[in-house]
Amino acid sequence: MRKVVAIANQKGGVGKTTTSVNMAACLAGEDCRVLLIDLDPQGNATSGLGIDRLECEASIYDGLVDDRPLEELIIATNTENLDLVPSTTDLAGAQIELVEHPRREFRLRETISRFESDHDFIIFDCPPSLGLLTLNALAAANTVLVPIQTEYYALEGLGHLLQTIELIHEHLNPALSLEGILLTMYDGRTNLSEQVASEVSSHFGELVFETIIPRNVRLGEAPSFGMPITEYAGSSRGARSYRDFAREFLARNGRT
Amino acid sequence: MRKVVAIANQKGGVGKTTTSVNMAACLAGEDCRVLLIDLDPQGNATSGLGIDRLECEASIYDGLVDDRPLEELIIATNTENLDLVPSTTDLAGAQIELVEHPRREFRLRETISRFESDHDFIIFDCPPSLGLLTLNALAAANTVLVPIQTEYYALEGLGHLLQTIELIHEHLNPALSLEGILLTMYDGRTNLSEQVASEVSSHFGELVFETIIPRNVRLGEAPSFGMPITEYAGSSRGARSYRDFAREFLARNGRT
Ligand SMILES: Nc1ncnc2c1ncn2[C@@H]1O[C@H](COP(=O)(O)OP(=O)(O)OP(=O)(O)O)[C@@H](O)[C@H]1O
Ligand SMILES: Nc1ncnc2c1ncn2[C@@H]1O[C@H](COP(=O)(O)OP(=O)(O)OP(=O)(O)O)[C@@H](O)[C@H]1O
Ligand SMILES: [Mg+2]
Ligand SMILES: [Mg+2]
Repeated sequence: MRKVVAIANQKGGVGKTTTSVNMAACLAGEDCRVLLIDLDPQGNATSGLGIDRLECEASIYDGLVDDRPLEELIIATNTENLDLVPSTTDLAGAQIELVEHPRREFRLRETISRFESDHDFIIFDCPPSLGLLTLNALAAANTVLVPIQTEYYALEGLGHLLQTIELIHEHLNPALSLEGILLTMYDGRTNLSEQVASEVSSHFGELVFETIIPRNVRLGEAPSFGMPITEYAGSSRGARSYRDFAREFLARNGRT
Repeated sequence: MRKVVAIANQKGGVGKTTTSVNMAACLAGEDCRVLLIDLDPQGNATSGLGIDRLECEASIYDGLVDDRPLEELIIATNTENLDLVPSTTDLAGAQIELVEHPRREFRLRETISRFESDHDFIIFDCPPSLGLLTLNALAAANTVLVPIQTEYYALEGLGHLLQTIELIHEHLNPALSLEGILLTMYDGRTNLSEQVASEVSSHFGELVFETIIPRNVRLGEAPSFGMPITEYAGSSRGARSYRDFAREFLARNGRT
């Protein structure tokens, strides 16, 4: 049974792309077939997997605006079992171009529902806003994974995001539920990280993944080589934590 | 002569709000009269200055959508010489509500042009996108300050942002120029920071401020107390670097 997970948080720089790329790579390493769809006009997930956006002949823009089937947009990556639908700069215009469309929030859902494949997981990397691209992702997803860095401003936005997810559940996608909250960029040397982490855990209990992603410079270096952490620095703390996270995610989904 | 500076970068989490709040506070400390306008629906600059969004009777939303004069929206902060126009959650709706308006990109510019005051500087904190709120800021500003964290993904988006600023200069605001590029969250212990910093400096030369903001946990702690760094930890590396930056900014603008 294919599962569709949106990785979303309107707060910027919390680790959405880093989580999308490395979760996808770690699931692929566990013999799952994974498709990553880059919904961010910045295209960080695309370059994080070593794909040159300028050489892409098509992107998710063509699926959302021109109704091209997803099969035509998929490209292979250097990681076995991991496919990608890239983002290109024309995606920045999709927001304005889709506003007039009657079913503007459901374009991605319609694209996905027509798509037959043997992927076990489809993952959406979302931009840092609650605009039309993220709404499309939330309307098309089964669950939402919320990365949150252990910083004060990130904590502040969490309540607003969970309210939005609830609204989407009521009006656009009754099947949508919360996959969970993943704490990222945790720096055990600072009180700030500990305080935010314990605040999130006390408020959201079971919803918070036990695995916490530490701040690890290898995770910041890997994208400059166009590789997921498992290929760039497979024995680093960053790689180990994302592998632990992928296994916890699979266990929670009854797929070990 | 009043100067209007937009602090913008579509990449998330690069230090836009941290720079807006602390630059505004440091300029106020140098006896400049400063007005900070929070254009981000997340409202981080508002809470970073200790203002409770739920208690605000009006926000920049009322200026953009309902044409209320700016004088009615300004509130005092706990920092002398620093005023704020807060953001509230209704700002998230402004993007969709303004789309139909014929002069949708110029709403903020019209609000500012009708506003008489003795402020030396007006600073805009922008959200992490190039949507209508940021376009309004770029259409209304004299210059744009671009904070960029010394990380790979932040470097990637810089070219696209500078192209957008050039387009705004040509089509919406011929008076717009680049104030400069500010390197933030610099961690001298990592090669990554050094590599990105030297890459930005070699590409953009004089446009890059000499002052570099280091990664300093005090900057992350200050917003949880609703204070700028100068009041929360006045002798920290974070406070010293933003004071140095404010002085360099004033010197570059011939106001020492
Ligand atoms: N655990 C980590 N340790 C160290 N650096 C990290 C970690 N996670 C992410 N980073 C770095 O922090 C920055 C922000 O992360 P990332 O770009 O993944 O966040 P994002 O939420 O996708 O940002 P945006 O809101 O712009 O989409 C990046 O430069 C990334 O390389
Ligand atoms: N120099 C610094 N040292 C340590 N932490 C910092 C520094 N600058 C910013 N931070 C922290 O990093 C996080 C991101 O910074 P900030 O929120 O200012 O970025 P932003 O660009 O405004 O994000 P957004 O794109 O969501 O608006 C915040 O939690 C902030 O407290
Ligand atoms: Mg991202
Ligand atoms: Mg901000």
